[in-house]
Amino acid sequence: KDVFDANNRLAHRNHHRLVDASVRAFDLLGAIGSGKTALIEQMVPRLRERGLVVGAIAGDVYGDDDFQRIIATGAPAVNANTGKECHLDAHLVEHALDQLPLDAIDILFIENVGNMVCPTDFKLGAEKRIVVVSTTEGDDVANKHPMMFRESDIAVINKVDLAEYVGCDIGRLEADIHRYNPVMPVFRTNMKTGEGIDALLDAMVK
Amino acid sequence: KDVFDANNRLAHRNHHRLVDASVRAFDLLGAIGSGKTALIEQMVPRLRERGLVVGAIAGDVYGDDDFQRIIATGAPAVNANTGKECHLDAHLVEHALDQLPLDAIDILFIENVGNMVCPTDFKLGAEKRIVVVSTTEGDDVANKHPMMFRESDIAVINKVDLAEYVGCDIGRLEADIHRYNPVMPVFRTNMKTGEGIDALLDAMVK
Ligand SMILES: Nc1nc2c(ncn2[C@@H]2O[C@H](COP(=O)(O)OP(=O)(O)OP(=O)(O)O)[C@@H](O)[C@H]2O)c(=O)[nH]1
Ligand SMILES: Nc1nc2c(ncn2[C@@H]2O[C@H](COP(=O)(O)OP(=O)(O)OP(=O)(O)O)[C@@H](O)[C@H]2O)c(=O)[nH]1
Ligand SMILES: [Mg+2]
Ligand SMILES: [Mg+2]
Repeated sequence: KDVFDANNRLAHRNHHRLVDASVRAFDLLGAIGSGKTALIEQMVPRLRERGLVVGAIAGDVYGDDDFQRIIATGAPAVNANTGKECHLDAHLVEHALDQLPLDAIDILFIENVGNMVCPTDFKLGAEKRIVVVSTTEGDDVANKHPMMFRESDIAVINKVDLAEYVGCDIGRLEADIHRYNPVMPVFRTNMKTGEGIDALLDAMVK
Repeated sequence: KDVFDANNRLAHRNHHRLVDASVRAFDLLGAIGSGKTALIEQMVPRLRERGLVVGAIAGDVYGDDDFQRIIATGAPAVNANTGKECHLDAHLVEHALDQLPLDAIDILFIENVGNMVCPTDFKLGAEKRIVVVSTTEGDDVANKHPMMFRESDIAVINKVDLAEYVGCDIGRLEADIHRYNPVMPVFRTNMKTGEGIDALLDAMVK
């Protein structure tokens, strides 16, 4: 469809712009409230310790809740509201890139709208896609969303501390993810405490 | 847009068909894993106690996880996969209605795809829309999704038992809902134990 082609062309342009500026960008996707912003909050200080500068684009249908949390970490960020659209697109990202100090940034997190369906078809130009689900969505969340896992590179199962309270079998979640994407690395985390974050970070920045 | 008009026409037709068959239908919307299916699981036995027959349409992008849970309660149900669409539409519902014993059913639950954006504009023909969010999505979930609350009739804040573990301020959630929809009744529930369900049921069936 024309919409997808136009988006993909812009995504390619974003991709080249980021590479030219030596910015490694990660598209953060996942269910509503799964822990995408918490991931950024945990990553910023750890990446700083490694001498890396982190920037972010906070995407949401409405409001600036995530933007406020991200700038509180000291990381440069841009708020990107999609209005009625259930996903960020390459055009919104292009405008956001215009407002970021790309020459100073090493790692860019692009936090997509919380949604397990819409963002799949809309590439943004990032190097990798990280999909974040959490145990409290139920252990059928991977089975229900084949495309999201097939079209992403790294999976995070977050809120491991709450699995028991909702009866979530993390093993089943992981098995379903691998049914859809056999080579996809899966990380189990607690984004409140930072448990599991270092392994994920190593996988991202290597 | 044409797509919306065509959908609305079908939704009207569904609506009349349900009214003629004396079926009261409820569109269950909400975030992924917020507790929509658990709501149906809790409602079926309680409505039965009141002599009412419950049916359901289980909508999901892929799979029949919810359908299996619902038929396990003994309620007649139909599975409706949307494929790539992030929301049920009136056409899928029309086909599902063809497969249900409408003359025998008193209450019909139409469980939409877990998504806080897409289903808003696609009416299905139900009498009321119930939006279910849960504390584990974070207490900014209402603020981030104005349209979903403006376009629904009843709100449920579920998983009250887990609010403390994610630092969710339920009061803030409720205040945000009322900012968008001042007269919207809000019910606090634990769909695992059934806490809060009776008040919601009374509001629905009166
Ligand atoms: N107990 C626990 N709570 C967590 C964990 N990760 C995140 N939370 C909490 O879960 C809620 C949602 O986290 P967010 O970081 O806002 O999730 P998000 O994916 O950015 O949400 P959206 O952008 O709105 O889709 C917040 O209240 C967090 O404090 C975790 O691993 N354990
Ligand atoms: N502790 C706790 N767990 C709950 C509660 N409500 C639901 N759960 C659990 O949360 C998970 C998701 O519940 P579901 O009923 O599948 O939610 P859903 O909205 O139907 O999910 P989707 O249809 O996939 O969007 C399941 O593991 C439930 O057992 C609650 O009030 N408290
Ligand atoms: Mg966020
Ligand atoms: Mg369900």
